[in-house]
Amino acid sequence: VKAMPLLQLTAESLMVSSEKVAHVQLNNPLEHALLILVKSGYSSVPVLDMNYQFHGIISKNAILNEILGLERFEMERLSEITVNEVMDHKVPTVLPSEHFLRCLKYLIDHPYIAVVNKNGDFDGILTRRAVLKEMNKYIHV
Amino acid sequence: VKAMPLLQLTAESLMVSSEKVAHVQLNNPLEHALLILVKSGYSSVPVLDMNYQFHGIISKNAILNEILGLERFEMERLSEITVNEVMDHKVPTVLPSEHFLRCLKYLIDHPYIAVVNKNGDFDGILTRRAVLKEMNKYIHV
Ligand SMILES: Nc1ncnc2c1ncn2[C@@H]1O[C@@H]2COP(=O)(O)O[C@H]3[C@@H](O)[C@H](n4cnc5c(N)ncnc54)O[C@@H]3COP(=O)(O)O[C@H]2[C@H]1O
Ligand SMILES: Nc1ncnc2c1ncn2[C@@H]1O[C@@H]2COP(=O)(O)O[C@H]3[C@@H](O)[C@H](n4cnc5c(N)ncnc54)O[C@@H]3COP(=O)(O)O[C@H]2[C@H]1O
Repeated sequence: VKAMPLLQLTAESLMVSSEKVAHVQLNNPLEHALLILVKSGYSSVPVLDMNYQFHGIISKNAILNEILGLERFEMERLSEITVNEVMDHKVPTVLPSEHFLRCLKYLIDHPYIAVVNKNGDFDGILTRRAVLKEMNKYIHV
Repeated sequence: VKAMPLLQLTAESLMVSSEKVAHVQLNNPLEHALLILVKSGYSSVPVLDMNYQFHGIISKNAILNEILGLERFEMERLSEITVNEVMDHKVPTVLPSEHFLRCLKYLIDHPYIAVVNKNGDFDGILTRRAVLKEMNKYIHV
């Protein structure tokens, strides 16, 4: 096992930067959010406001759960409900300078975490894939 | 960084065993598969046959993509199409005895991998969460 330069890495050094991250807006109707999620293929994406501030995440599962009625999926409700009403507001975020190894703890239970600077601006996301890829480099088989 | 007993771990030692894994059958209609995926909350689950042999995986995204028409999601088609027609048949699997570190390479691009024995029987899944949790134990901050 090679010595771990992992110890010097930060969230910023491994993150997918914001311009490459699919996202939706707080006040978008669920219909729009579901289309973005299906077209991009992602299970969940960040929710931002007009000023690029991070507010939480929205998933296909949250949307589908919301419209699942007793006998069918009530698709007509998608245009009546906004992202803000269904999204998960309570997700952890990290600063760009956060230590890679502290991020690892969050990624145990979250497929990705938002990287948000001190002013609340959204800088990008740190994904499990990026961390696993980095780990794999340091532990050669 | 502690010495890595990771080197002795196998897929079997870290997997979620089959009785705890939500799954669908090859010949189920998509309607049934979508309900299992929404009720369980999982993005994708394994597809098995009557003899508990592994055939691939099915995701919410594959189902929603299939029924996405020009103007709306054509939900009425869910009862006409089977899992077999939409699932991903070409996913990697590992043997229960497979080395943990070789599984790591697969998990870079797959959120989980199926653990399948030499006879093709489904034993369980190895998830990114289990691997990250194990890694975190060995690299203390
Ligand atoms: N278009 C694509 N091309 C190549 N591989 C793809 C892919 N879509 C998904 N994957 C693979 O599947 C994993 C799970 O994706 P999922 O959409 O469930 O979960 C994703 C998604 O919810 C979010 N995510 C990743 N990249 C994103 C982006 N550019 N924009 C918005 N959200 C993103 O972060 C989660 C974890 O991502 P991670 O990369 O660790 O892990 C990804 C990646 O390994
Ligand atoms: N009910 C729940 N309770 C607690 N945490 C939950 C959860 N559902 C999801 N998560 C968390 O979200 C991650 C992504 O779940 P996802 O459903 O996209 O992606 C999942 C899902 O597609 C599949 N999976 C995991 N456990 C499963 C099970 N018991 N049956 C069937 N599929 C499972 O493996 C993927 C990776 O799982 P992993 O555990 O690494 O990562 C999970 C886990 O950290």
